[in-house]
Amino acid sequence: GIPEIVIERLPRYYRCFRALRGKREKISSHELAAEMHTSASQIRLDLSHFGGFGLQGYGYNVEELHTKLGQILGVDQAQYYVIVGAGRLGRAIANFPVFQEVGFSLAGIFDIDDSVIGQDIGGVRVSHADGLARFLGEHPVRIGIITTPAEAALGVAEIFRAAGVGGILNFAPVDIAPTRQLPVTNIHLTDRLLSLSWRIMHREQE
Amino acid sequence: GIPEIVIERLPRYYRCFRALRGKREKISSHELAAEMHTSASQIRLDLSHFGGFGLQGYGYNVEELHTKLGQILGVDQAQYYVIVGAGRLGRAIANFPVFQEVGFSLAGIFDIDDSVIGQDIGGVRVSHADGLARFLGEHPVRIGIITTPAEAALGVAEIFRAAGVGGILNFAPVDIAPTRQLPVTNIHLTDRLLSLSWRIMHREQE
Ligand SMILES: NC(=O)c1ccc[n+]([C@@H]2O[C@H](COP(=O)([O-])OP(=O)(O)OC[C@H]3O[C@@H](n4cnc5c(N)ncnc54)[C@H](O)[C@@H]3O)[C@@H](O)[C@H]2O)c1
Ligand SMILES: NC(=O)c1ccc[n+]([C@@H]2O[C@H](COP(=O)([O-])OP(=O)(O)OC[C@H]3O[C@@H](n4cnc5c(N)ncnc54)[C@H](O)[C@@H]3O)[C@@H](O)[C@H]2O)c1
Repeated sequence: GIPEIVIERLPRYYRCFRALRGKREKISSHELAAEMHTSASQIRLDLSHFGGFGLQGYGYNVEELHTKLGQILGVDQAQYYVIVGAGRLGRAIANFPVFQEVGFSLAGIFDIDDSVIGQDIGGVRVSHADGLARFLGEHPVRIGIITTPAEAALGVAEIFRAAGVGGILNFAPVDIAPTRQLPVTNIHLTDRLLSLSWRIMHREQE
Repeated sequence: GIPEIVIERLPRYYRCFRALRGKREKISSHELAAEMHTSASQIRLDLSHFGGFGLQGYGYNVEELHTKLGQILGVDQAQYYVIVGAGRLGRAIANFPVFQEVGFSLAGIFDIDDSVIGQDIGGVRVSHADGLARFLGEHPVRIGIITTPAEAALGVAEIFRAAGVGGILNFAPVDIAPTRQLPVTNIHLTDRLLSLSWRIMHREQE
């Protein structure tokens, strides 16, 4: 299959072509490499995993690449996500405009704290988590986002699995194991802090 | 140099050995592979980039690996970070306990909104951003975290650069270019949503 690192890089290409729409008709792999601080050969190699994108000697067609990459990522049609845990992090994600720009709309936000139920966050009213399973049965939700404390996360993941959501994006500091039927991404921002620390340590030694 | 993907995986090994401390004295690469949903050969290959860790036939010594990896990541001594932008995301990060557990302490949190100045967030009082440059001159800060709106992010990054912080972790949706002297990690949670969407699309085709 396609190497893990290439799958994780694909969104960057999609965002780059999205940003170029309306600004230019085509772009060469060298020009794209300069935009993305990477190399032309890396771009050609990465994109070759996803089909033959016409370079035709004059470069990538911006509109064509944006459309094709959107289809490959599954965002050529509107996709929905829900957030469970309407605390600080949940609210920051619900209010983040870029999810909507790349094709993901917030369908619902859930919590168990009566003082937040009914509040409007990111244009959506907070519902009680008791109604999550029924909501998922009535609405096509592709991604469930978990922003609850660690002790609630596995229980919420089980509701998502039983309801057949497509995948889970988990922010709680507990690892939720993916299955063949249910892909899970566990976000560890601590790891970004630690790898940045490594770069700081090793920059000094260059 | 060491491949980018290996540097980004190193924190996971550190976290894993940290979690094993006190529970077991040693662990074989096969047992570790099972814990981390990866392969023994990947572990041996990754760790070989960072020096000879004694496998001595019986496995990795948990205490030794935790200490050595902590040194390699630069967290064997207390490290400090500051947060600029005390909004929803800034507060969620300031209150996240795992940063402290892996060796990073919050030294300061800054904003420009008078209604939040003086509030206590994560045990630290919010200061006005006008005092950021002076604060950085008086305190050793390894990492600056940016959780402001996009239009303020480049200005904040310039204050960090001029003050000589080690590196920047940027959450604002604008790319801050790293330099040889100043490593920068731009966090795009949208990319995690999109790569998860790819996995959902391609799971169905397996
Ligand atoms: N991945 C990272 O690097 C990172 C960074 C910051 C925070 N976090 C984590 O994200 C999570 C949220 O952090 P926060 O600062 O927003 O916390 P918070 O306390 O502000 O919000 C948590 C919310 O979850 C709700 N909740 C609790 N149990 C629930 C349940 N069973 N169903 C639905 N809602 C429930 C609470 O009522 C609360 O509103 C925490 O687990 C935190 O550790 C992770
Ligand atoms: N990377 C991601 O995937 C992701 C996810 C969610 C949010 N975000 C981004 O993170 C940022 C913060 O989001 P939020 O929901 O916390 O927003 P917010 O509006 O709740 O908080 C922003 C804070 O920054 C402060 N601020 C503005 N200008 C400043 C300056 N010059 N110096 C210091 N502080 C300043 C504001 O007063 C406010 O308190 C935004 O840029 C948002 O787009 C990114």
